[in-house]
Amino acid sequence: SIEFRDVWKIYRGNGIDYPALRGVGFVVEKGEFVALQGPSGSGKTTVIYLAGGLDTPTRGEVIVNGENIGRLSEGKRAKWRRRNVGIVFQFFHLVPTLTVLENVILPMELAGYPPKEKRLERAEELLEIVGMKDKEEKFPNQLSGGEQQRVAIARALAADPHIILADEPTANLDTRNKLKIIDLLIEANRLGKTILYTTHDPQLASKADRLLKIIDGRIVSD
Amino acid sequence: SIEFRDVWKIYRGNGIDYPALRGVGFVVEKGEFVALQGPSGSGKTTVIYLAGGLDTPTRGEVIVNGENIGRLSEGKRAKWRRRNVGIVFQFFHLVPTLTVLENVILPMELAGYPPKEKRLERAEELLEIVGMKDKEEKFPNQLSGGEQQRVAIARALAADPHIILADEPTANLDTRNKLKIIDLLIEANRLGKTILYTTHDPQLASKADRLLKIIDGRIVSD
Ligand SMILES: Nc1ncnc2c1ncn2[C@@H]1O[C@H](COP(=O)(O)OP(=O)(O)OP(=O)(O)O)[C@@H](O)[C@H]1O
Ligand SMILES: Nc1ncnc2c1ncn2[C@@H]1O[C@H](COP(=O)(O)OP(=O)(O)OP(=O)(O)O)[C@@H](O)[C@H]1O
Ligand SMILES: [Mg+2]
Ligand SMILES: [Mg+2]
Repeated sequence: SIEFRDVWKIYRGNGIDYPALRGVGFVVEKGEFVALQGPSGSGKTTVIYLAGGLDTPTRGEVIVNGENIGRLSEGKRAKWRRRNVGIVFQFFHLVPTLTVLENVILPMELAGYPPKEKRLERAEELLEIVGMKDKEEKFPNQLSGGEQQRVAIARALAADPHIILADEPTANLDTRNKLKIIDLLIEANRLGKTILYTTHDPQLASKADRLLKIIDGRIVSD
Repeated sequence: SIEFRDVWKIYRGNGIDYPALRGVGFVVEKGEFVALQGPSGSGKTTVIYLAGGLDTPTRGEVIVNGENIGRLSEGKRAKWRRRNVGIVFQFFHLVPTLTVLENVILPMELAGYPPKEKRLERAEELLEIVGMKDKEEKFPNQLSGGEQQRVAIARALAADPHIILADEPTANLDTRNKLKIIDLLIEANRLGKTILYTTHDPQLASKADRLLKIIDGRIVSD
């Protein structure tokens, strides 16, 4: 499960403090499929970053599968992340010096799962599902926006994590590719994965078990 | 007007040639509002890059307002671009070391238009329209995805160019912000601007005078 307890995130920049999250509280139960919706700038990416241990709250607690990850050191959070979480970043963040195939294999090497001899096959299978197997030898700078997004989704699923955090996973996709990704997420959830995703797309939002709405850093409905 | 005549674009990478555009031909007349739609990886961003003189065709001609821009040198194309074109990139490409306000003023300084004493006022006005005036002192890395996109749109309109090229201008926006941007583009077109934009969003596509469909680097319907 993913639990936020009165979480504040205050960004300090140019001498002013900007509260991106102001007392956010919610629980996503194990195996739930939950959408997080809200206007541009409302705090969705910040929630994803905190839930994935990529950043820590200024105040409050982020507790994932019973572990208070906001309290862990940077190194421990990175280790925790490798074994527990797959993240689809809003702007992909593929490793520029690795090919598409290598980008999808990397999480498996870091997690030590699945066993070595199965990794190539799993990476090929995921790339096939997202329609990117024919471009597996390309580098990220040789891909279109939507192609990078699809590789990022395959990568997030690679090490078969318990939790999937996806930040606008279909924003750069045409309808056909979008439906493929929606089906993939639904299937992963059916297999028991806990999924928290943000989206501005009503079609994707409608697939969720529950909709969390966020405005100006506060959850307004649940 | 924007005219593509039998345009091929072949990317050479890792020893293989990849034809992103295969004989693309179309004309967007002066003052038209045209959408370019197609699957992920079909060549839309490549068309935008060539129409904006950011890259040159491998074969064929790109003629904008009577000028064969594919034949110009890199320096001449940059100069031509400053005075004629505003571009909204798919992934924004804001200047990281400039504030929001400075990013919007920069195109006016490069174009030498409008006159110096009017630039601040125009930048503030555009940022107000896209709902970003309260964040004008922030840097791009302190903004959310949708906020960066809105700044990128204000920047593309800043020097009042004749031609606006927009690559998925609403992909990272919630419905309310999306409608603001759609209205802004429609208004710019009403004032006589030629607009070519790509989108996966049916609502935005429906506003166009004409829909160009591209699949695997070829225009399939016009
Ligand atoms: N530098 C490059 N080297 C090799 N291939 C490239 C390069 N840049 C783009 N491509 C390929 O050219 C094709 C067209 O890319 P383009 O970015 O124009 O697609 P797009 O229609 O904008 O897609 P999307 O909707 O995903 O943004 C893609 O299949 C991509 O893999
Ligand atoms: N490093 C930072 N410094 C200052 N403010 C920041 C920083 N990062 C984000 N913010 C602010 O925090 C707020 C929340 O940002 P966040 O990226 O979480 O929004 P979002 O809901 O994901 O928006 P979008 O739908 O546009 O992607 C925004 O108003 C943004 O300006
Ligand atoms: Mg975001
Ligand atoms: Mg593109």
